[in-house]
Amino acid sequence: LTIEDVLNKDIMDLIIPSDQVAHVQVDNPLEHALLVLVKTGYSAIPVLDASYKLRGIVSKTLILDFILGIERIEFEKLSDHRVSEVMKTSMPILKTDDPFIEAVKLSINETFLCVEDENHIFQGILPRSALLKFLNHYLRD
Amino acid sequence: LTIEDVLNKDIMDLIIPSDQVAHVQVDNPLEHALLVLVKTGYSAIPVLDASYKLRGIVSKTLILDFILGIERIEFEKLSDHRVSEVMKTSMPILKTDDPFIEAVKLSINETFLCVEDENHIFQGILPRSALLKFLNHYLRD
Ligand SMILES: Nc1ncnc2c1ncn2[C@@H]1O[C@@H]2COP(=O)(O)O[C@H]3[C@@H](O)[C@H](n4cnc5c(N)ncnc54)O[C@@H]3COP(=O)(O)O[C@H]2[C@H]1O
Ligand SMILES: Nc1ncnc2c1ncn2[C@@H]1O[C@@H]2COP(=O)(O)O[C@H]3[C@@H](O)[C@H](n4cnc5c(N)ncnc54)O[C@@H]3COP(=O)(O)O[C@H]2[C@H]1O
Repeated sequence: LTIEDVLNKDIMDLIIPSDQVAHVQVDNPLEHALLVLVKTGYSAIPVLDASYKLRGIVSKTLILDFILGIERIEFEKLSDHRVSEVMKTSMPILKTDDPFIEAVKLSINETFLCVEDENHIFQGILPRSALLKFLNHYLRD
Repeated sequence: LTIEDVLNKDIMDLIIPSDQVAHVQVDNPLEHALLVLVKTGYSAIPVLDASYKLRGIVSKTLILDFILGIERIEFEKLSDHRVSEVMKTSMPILKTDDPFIEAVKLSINETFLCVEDENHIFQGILPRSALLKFLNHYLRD
């Protein structure tokens, strides 16, 4: 692998395709989202709407923060509130033809990046591990 | 930055030093560990013993997994159990003089790496963001 091979790498070769990405819907109760997060073991997952468009990211941290009261963690709040009330909506989004260097730059502050096509249909995610695996391959040679 | 600069990078230039790393003690109750994780916002943090030696890593995922019952999340278990009962002890550990490429390889499967000196005293952590920031700097030039 040369430095040109790295800079010209197609990010679509590295992504986890949408059918393998655990996700929840915008209007799901928080209880459902926390169970999906706990059962999959993931810290954070994408939130999609009914037309498979990306709407945000929900995480164990955001849910636990929301239900952390002054004295204790108020678990009864989980069934009364929805994903849309806690999800983060300000995340960077990659387009399918974005350059590899853009993915590296955005991954400095995100554990994974969501990828959309030109019609804003969710294509999958690019986790930091995929970038690190490819960069390690380059450095090793 | 040349490829030699990257391969010869001292990992100690990139670590978060131990006094800035949120951590808990082996014998802390789980309730305390979950509150530290929620208040700092971190997904996972190191577990140290009284002599500042690394003993494991505890995470929101490991704690939530432990208290997930068949019907519901059993929060009352938090005060009856300790960090040592859920922490992961099989994590890779970097030495202060390990090469940069070793840190990249181990970061493929770990969100951060703990760093120890030759006397096994905890020195700090090397998060994936630090590696990605440095690699981005190299690729950009
Ligand atoms: N079931 C599993 N099998 C093997 N390794 C596992 C694993 N769960 C977690 N890991 C390891 O732990 C890292 C952090 O996972 P985390 O859930 O905090 O953070 C994850 C999670 O929030 C999200 N993610 C990864 N794969 C996902 C998927 N299939 N569906 C939804 N979200 C996913 O992307 C973040 C970064 O993932 P990345 O691969 O860079 O980094 C992962 C991976 O190296
Ligand atoms: N308070 C904050 N301010 C700014 N950005 C924040 C942040 N909390 C989280 N992030 C961002 O989110 C990423 C994932 O954080 P997470 O808590 O899952 O995973 C973190 C956490 O488990 C641990 N970590 C990072 N800094 C720590 C510290 N000072 N003490 C203890 N653990 C730390 O290392 C993992 C990887 O950290 P990394 O920097 O690569 O990646 C961080 C960073 O990019």
